[in-house]
Amino acid sequence: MKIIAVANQKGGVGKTTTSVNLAAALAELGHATLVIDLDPQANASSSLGNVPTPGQSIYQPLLNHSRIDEKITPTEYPNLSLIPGELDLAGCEVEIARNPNHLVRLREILHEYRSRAPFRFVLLDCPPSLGILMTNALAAADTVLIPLQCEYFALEGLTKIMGVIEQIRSAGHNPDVAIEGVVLTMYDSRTNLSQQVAQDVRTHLGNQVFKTIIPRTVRLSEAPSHGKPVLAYDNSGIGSQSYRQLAKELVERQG
Amino acid sequence: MKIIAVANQKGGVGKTTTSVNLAAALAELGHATLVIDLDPQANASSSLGNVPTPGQSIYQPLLNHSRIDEKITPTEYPNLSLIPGELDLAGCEVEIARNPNHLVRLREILHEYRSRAPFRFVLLDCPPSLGILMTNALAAADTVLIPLQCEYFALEGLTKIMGVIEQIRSAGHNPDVAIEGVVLTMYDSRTNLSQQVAQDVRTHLGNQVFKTIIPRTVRLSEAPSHGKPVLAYDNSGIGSQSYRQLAKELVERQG
Ligand SMILES: Nc1ncnc2c1ncn2[C@@H]1O[C@H](COP(=O)(O)OP(=O)(O)OP(=O)(O)O)[C@@H](O)[C@H]1O
Ligand SMILES: Nc1ncnc2c1ncn2[C@@H]1O[C@H](COP(=O)(O)OP(=O)(O)OP(=O)(O)O)[C@@H](O)[C@H]1O
Ligand SMILES: [Mg+2]
Ligand SMILES: [Mg+2]
Repeated sequence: MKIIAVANQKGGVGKTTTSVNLAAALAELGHATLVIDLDPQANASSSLGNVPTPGQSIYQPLLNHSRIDEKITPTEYPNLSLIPGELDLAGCEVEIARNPNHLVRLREILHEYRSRAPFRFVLLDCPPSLGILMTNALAAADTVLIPLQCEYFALEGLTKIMGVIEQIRSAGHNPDVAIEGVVLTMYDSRTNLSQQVAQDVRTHLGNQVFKTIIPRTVRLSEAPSHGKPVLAYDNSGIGSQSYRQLAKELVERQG
Repeated sequence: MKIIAVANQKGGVGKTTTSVNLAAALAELGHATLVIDLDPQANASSSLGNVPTPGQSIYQPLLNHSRIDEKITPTEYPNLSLIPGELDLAGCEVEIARNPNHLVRLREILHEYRSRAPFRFVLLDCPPSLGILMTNALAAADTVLIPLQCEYFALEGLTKIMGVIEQIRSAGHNPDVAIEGVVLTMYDSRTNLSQQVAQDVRTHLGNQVFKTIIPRTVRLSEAPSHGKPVLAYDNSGIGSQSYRQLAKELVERQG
């Protein structure tokens, strides 16, 4: 079981869109995949057609009030399961902060679960913040996938997320956490800005940047309003193709 | 002095772009304006060409280690000043949480400052979160301006920010806080999604939605990489015109 945190503190860069559609593409390839929605906004959950059920999130297991097994919810897509988000998760940041090992709660839960889990991949959709939920995700993950919108602020923020990952590593919360890769998202080939950002990132990070680029396409932003991953909403479109390609590239990188 | 929080917990909806460009347009109309960057990412600060200076943010005043007057930094634009952001602000969430009145620290500072402040408008650029910095901004503000990206997740999140504002009001932290208005951003007239979201919001919220719509234009996303508001980067473009119009409409609404 490989745990991948999909994280970037910059808002609106495509974390949820990538978590949901990459997970759907991995499931389609036959890999049992679990998405854990760590965002109080619960966008990943609504993208998968989840009907909100209070208390079904990771909140209670984080506070040791229930087992993670009870929160795993099937979706209508084969090989794809979900632990939904909920607004209460925002409150749990303050609650877990009182716990001495508050930074590694998720790590403890997932590492205990690892031996009996039926999943090949677990994707953690992170909220846009530098808070406790994101830190927990980075401490729990084997690797971090960083969606990067091809815009200036997102580029500026890349050193920050890299810095936070380094802090988690050196503080000993997760000494082995590695970068799975950087995925360029919302790429618009007509603008200089997209081309400059893509070139800049590849020059600095080389192979850490996935070859697959996710283009800006309105189908990707329409799919969540139908409660579906783009693979189910617009099966043959460019959004679906690029996430399928990303899934193939990710699997190949596992070596 | 009117304090306006520019807030929406959904990431990437145009909070910073609106704070910076609306402030620049208000300053151009002759209103002395202050932007306070409450985001550890400090995107508003870099958009105004600010050279990061450690310790210049609102962090120390929030912890009562210095006076707010010392953090006010001029920009190169007449009538426009800034209190910059910095990464340390992320740490201050945990630090202020230990303070019994941690939710109203910013309110206390700004209300004490109000009697001697030379500003007509103070804009608070909020981070994308439901954490302590955002709550402080909502508790301190006279009104809340909500940028709304014309996309599904942003629409879904609107009830959440409205709910949080209602909680702040009813908990007594800020009984008089009102909605300044909702501003539609990144509107793309070629897509059904933008039209549907705009229609949906106007049906539900009527006059609370500004008449001015901010279109998606690449000049707006290029301006920050030059450290300038769009009014200085692309003076006669559609981005500048729409923020000038928004500033006029905001001033007219003050009655
Ligand atoms: N490739 C794309 N093409 C077009 N629209 C996209 C694309 N990727 C994401 N979007 C849209 O852009 C917006 C932001 O994406 P998304 O919500 O996935 O980002 P996020 O990083 O998860 O945001 P947050 O920081 O709030 O969690 C959404 O409305 C989404 O539908
Ligand atoms: N009207 C617009 N047209 C084109 N691009 C825009 C527009 N408004 C904002 N952008 C770009 O979209 C991205 C998101 O905008 P911005 O950073 O202002 O949102 P935000 O809500 O402040 O994000 P965060 O949640 O991270 O604080 C930025 O790269 C910005 O340059
Ligand atoms: Mg998200
Ligand atoms: Mg911002």
